[in-house]
Amino acid sequence: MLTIAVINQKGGVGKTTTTVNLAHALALAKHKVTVIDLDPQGHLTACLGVHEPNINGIDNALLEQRYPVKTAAIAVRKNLQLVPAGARLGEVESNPAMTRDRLQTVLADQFDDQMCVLIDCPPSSGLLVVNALLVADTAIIPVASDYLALHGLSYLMGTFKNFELSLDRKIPFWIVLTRYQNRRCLSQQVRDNLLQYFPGRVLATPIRENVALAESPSFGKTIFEYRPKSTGAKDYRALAQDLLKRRTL
Amino acid sequence: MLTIAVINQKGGVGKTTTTVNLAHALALAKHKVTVIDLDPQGHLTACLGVHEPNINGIDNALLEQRYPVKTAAIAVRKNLQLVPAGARLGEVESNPAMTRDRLQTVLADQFDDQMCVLIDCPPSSGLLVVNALLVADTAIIPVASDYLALHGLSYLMGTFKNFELSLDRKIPFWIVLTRYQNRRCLSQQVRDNLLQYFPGRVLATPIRENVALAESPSFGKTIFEYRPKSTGAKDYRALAQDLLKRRTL
Ligand SMILES: Nc1ncnc2c1ncn2[C@@H]1O[C@H](COP(=O)(O)OP(=O)(O)OP(=O)(O)O)[C@@H](O)[C@H]1O
Ligand SMILES: Nc1ncnc2c1ncn2[C@@H]1O[C@H](COP(=O)(O)OP(=O)(O)OP(=O)(O)O)[C@@H](O)[C@H]1O
Ligand SMILES: [Mg+2]
Ligand SMILES: [Mg+2]
Repeated sequence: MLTIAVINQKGGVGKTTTTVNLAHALALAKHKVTVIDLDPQGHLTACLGVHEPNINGIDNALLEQRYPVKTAAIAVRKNLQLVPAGARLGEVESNPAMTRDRLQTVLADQFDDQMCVLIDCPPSSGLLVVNALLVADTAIIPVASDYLALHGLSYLMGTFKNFELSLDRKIPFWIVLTRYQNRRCLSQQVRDNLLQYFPGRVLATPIRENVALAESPSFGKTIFEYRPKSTGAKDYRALAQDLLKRRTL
Repeated sequence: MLTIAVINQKGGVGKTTTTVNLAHALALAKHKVTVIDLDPQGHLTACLGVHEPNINGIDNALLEQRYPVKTAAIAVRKNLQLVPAGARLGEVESNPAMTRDRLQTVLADQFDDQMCVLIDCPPSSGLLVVNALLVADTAIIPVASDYLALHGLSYLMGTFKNFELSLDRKIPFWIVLTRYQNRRCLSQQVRDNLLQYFPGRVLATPIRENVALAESPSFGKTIFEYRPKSTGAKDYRALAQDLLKRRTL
């Protein structure tokens, strides 16, 4: 079982889009996958078509002492289950009883039957994200093909360094290039920059800009259900294979 | 003097892009403007070409008792000054001495000679954002032309409601449509949706998707310096007039 935190404090780089579509691609390839919505906005939950306002989620497991997280897991697709954000996730970070290893305790041995657990993180460096980093075996860092996303990466690497010092272990990570446009030289500059600074860590398939990826959440469908022949579906299917086979640029 | 918080906990919707280019458009129209970078990533600071790593910023004014914020203000363009984020802004939210009205105290009467102060907020709902809402006369909410940005708006309205209850006053706001693509029906759906739910609050000029807006930050230039004839420059110039003349869709 591999726990993966999908993380980047830079906003709008494709964390949620990558979590939902990569998870479904792995599930379609017959792997058992659980996704956890750790963003109080609950966008991963909405992307999978779950809209009940007061649904139980990871919030209860983090806030209550004896709430088994599996109770909140919902089978949303074949081989794919979701632990929603829940309505109270926004209260967790300011809760005085919240610690940095709370998620680690909550998840311990709960999903051992799964091939992997993907955690969609909010765009911040607060306590929720610290919890995700502590429990993750590896991180996936989506980087949009623009300058500010690249600039934000140096801030994230600083967070990683602080973390590795206090944990006394390295956090392995993969980078996924998102919103890539072949015709834009900015996209190529960002790709070249990533290859220079992070050799061997950029997964092979850049995710191309594709309006179907922006439309599919409004139907509560993954890209494979909404537009199975789109470039978005092709790219996320290939990305799933990159992850399984460790194919990098 | 008008204090405006540029805010949306949804990431990547164009908060920083709007703050830097709207501010410069107002400055070019001969108004005195101050921008404050309240995002620990320091993207507004980078967009204006300020790259010194240990520069003094709003972090010192928030963390130290007697540090006048004006000391940290830098004249970056004619009629435009910047208060950078500073290297320690990431420490502010977890500082036990930090209160929700700290920024209000720090800014009190400091920029009365300015026509307006624009505050670029991070993509969160934490203490920094609460501080910005408490000191702001009005908010500008950039909404990218996609479903998840629209979905995130209901979460933000919830934050506003909680705030208005505890403050016992309304927070006036304008919405700015960003990353608009005429050919995408998703863009038109988002616009129609906003007009239906927020009549009279959507500023007249949608900001069109324009690669020059994504490129200009890498040169530390505003859109008016990088590509003055681009659609991005036209749109932000028009948006500045919308704000001054309260022109809505
Ligand atoms: N490859 C792509 N092509 C087109 N649109 C995309 C692509 N990837 C993401 N998007 C759109 O960009 C917006 C931002 O993506 P998303 O919400 O997944 O980012 P995020 O990093 O999770 O954001 P946040 O920081 O708010 O959590 C979404 O509306 C999404 O639909
Ligand atoms: N109209 C536009 N056309 C093209 N690119 C744009 C436009 N507006 C913003 N961008 C690009 O989209 C990315 C996100 O914009 P920006 O960083 O301003 O959003 P933000 O809301 O400030 O993000 P964060 O939530 O991380 O603070 C940036 O790389 C920016 O260059
Ligand atoms: Mg997200
Ligand atoms: Mg920003």
